[in-house]
Amino acid sequence: MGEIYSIVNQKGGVGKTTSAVSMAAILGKRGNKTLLVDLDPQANATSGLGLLDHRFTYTVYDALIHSVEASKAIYPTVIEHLSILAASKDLAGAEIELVSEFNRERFLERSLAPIKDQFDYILIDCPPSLGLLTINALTASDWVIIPVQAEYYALEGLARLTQTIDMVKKALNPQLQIRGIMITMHDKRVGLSRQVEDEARGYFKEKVFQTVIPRNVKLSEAPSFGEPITIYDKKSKGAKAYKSIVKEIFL
Amino acid sequence: MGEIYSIVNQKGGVGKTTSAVSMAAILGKRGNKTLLVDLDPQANATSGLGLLDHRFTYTVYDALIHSVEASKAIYPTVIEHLSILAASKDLAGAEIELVSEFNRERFLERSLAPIKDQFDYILIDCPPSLGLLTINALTASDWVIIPVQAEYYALEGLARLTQTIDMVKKALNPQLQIRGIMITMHDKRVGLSRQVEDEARGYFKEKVFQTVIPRNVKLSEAPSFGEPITIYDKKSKGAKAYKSIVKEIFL
Ligand SMILES: Nc1ncnc2c1ncn2[C@@H]1O[C@H](COP(=O)(O)OP(=O)(O)OP(=O)(O)O)[C@@H](O)[C@H]1O
Ligand SMILES: Nc1ncnc2c1ncn2[C@@H]1O[C@H](COP(=O)(O)OP(=O)(O)OP(=O)(O)O)[C@@H](O)[C@H]1O
Ligand SMILES: [Mg+2]
Ligand SMILES: [Mg+2]
Repeated sequence: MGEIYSIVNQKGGVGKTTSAVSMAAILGKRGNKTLLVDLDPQANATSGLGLLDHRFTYTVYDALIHSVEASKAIYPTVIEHLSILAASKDLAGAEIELVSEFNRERFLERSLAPIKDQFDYILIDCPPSLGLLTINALTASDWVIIPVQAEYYALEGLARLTQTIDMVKKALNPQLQIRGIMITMHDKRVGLSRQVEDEARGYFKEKVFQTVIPRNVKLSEAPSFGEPITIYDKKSKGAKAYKSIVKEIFL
Repeated sequence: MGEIYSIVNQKGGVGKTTSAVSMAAILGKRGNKTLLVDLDPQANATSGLGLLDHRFTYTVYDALIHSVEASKAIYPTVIEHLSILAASKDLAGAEIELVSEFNRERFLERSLAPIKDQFDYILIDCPPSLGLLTINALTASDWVIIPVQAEYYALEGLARLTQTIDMVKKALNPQLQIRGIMITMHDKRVGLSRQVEDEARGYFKEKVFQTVIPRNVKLSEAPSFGEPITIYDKKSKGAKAYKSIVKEIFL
């Protein structure tokens, strides 16, 4: 019950939000009770599910900083079994506010604990950094999924990311494990894409998922309609790839 | 002398580093004494100029946190008049270390002050966040350049970014101004690209540069060779677009 997955990579624009929203929508649609936690002050996962201009009474910021029960900041989405712990802009202040608190790494873990067993899966969309919000996500999680864009810069940060995961595992959360590496925005026609995939498989071996997410313009169009890819265009290459990777990751 | 430009957008993967490295290389090549400051713990600008495995005695972290003279952390690059204030991974700790310091927003300004007049232009590549490193960059700068990827999520964060710039202007740096908005990774064949461009021009009017940077695979290949686009493929669409935008921005 309630397995928690963090979607993490400090490199920006690698497909963390797109992966979190797409996978959460597929899990919800197949009947798994799923919670998507938007832990990014950009609140892209919240708007990717069509809740951009929603007037939230409470958000994940209140659950983290003002000890409001997380259940009060959880909202239904357009997908039956999918709920979201929504983000808003004030989350940007949370990192600085957490710095001087005791147990500053465990605020999210504490706020998810009372609700964890109401869900089959909890996915956490993280901001592009290894700051306290991402550390909170890693401390609260069972698994980590690492999206890697099929581009050069995306490979460079992986050593630092895996080091940070090891540090969290040793100091804060012994059961944390890397579930796998997901290659995103892969373009068969581009040599660099194939090269990055080969290097990732060479280095991380079977930890790299078999399914590769292709670059697919439908995936970048979907958020402008506030819809996950499974609603916007369920027959697209992007939707098919995410369905296949969900089968690989979530048994 | 020594005009300082910050390249800022908290949205990840919008082309901040690619723009900073490309523009700095073009300025250097045309004879302007140029300094590129890598203020991102990912150190992508440093590796984009071929200095990834370089053993730096000092980096921008030492200049910020240990008051080492910035000139000691400045290194030459493959381009004659271009130098880099290099970054390393330890910069990741700087944000937390700065939080409890007095005048925590002015550390970069203070470290650039003694060297500012040795250059015609100083460009600062920022991380994908609005935390203390980016605030330090804005406080030290005369101008801000905002790369916006021609995708939906990239438009959403602009209101928060311009609010933050206004706040820095009022509280910390009255002469700070937005130099302009640069549309990046634009693909003429994709409707979403045209839509994002139209919305950006509708909202920001003449602040959006005329030159649009197209999506061009050569730009994503260049960093894997540690070369700026002007060396990797100076006849590419990407190189031509950056040359044209440099003429628009830097008189
Ligand atoms: N497979 C894909 N094909 C085409 N476009 C994609 C794909 N995946 C994501 N995108 C688009 O690329 C951009 C970056 O993706 P996304 O915002 O999901 O990345 P992110 O890692 O969450 O970014 P950030 O670091 O800012 O949080 C978005 O505009 C998104 O719509
Ligand atoms: N015009 C372009 N055409 C094609 N690819 C591009 C273009 N501009 C940048 N890229 C590629 O897109 C990716 C993101 O660009 P870049 O790393 O410069 O963005 P960034 O805003 O600096 O990211 P971060 O938020 O992580 O600092 C990189 O792999 C880069 O090589
Ligand atoms: Mg995101
Ligand atoms: Mg960058």
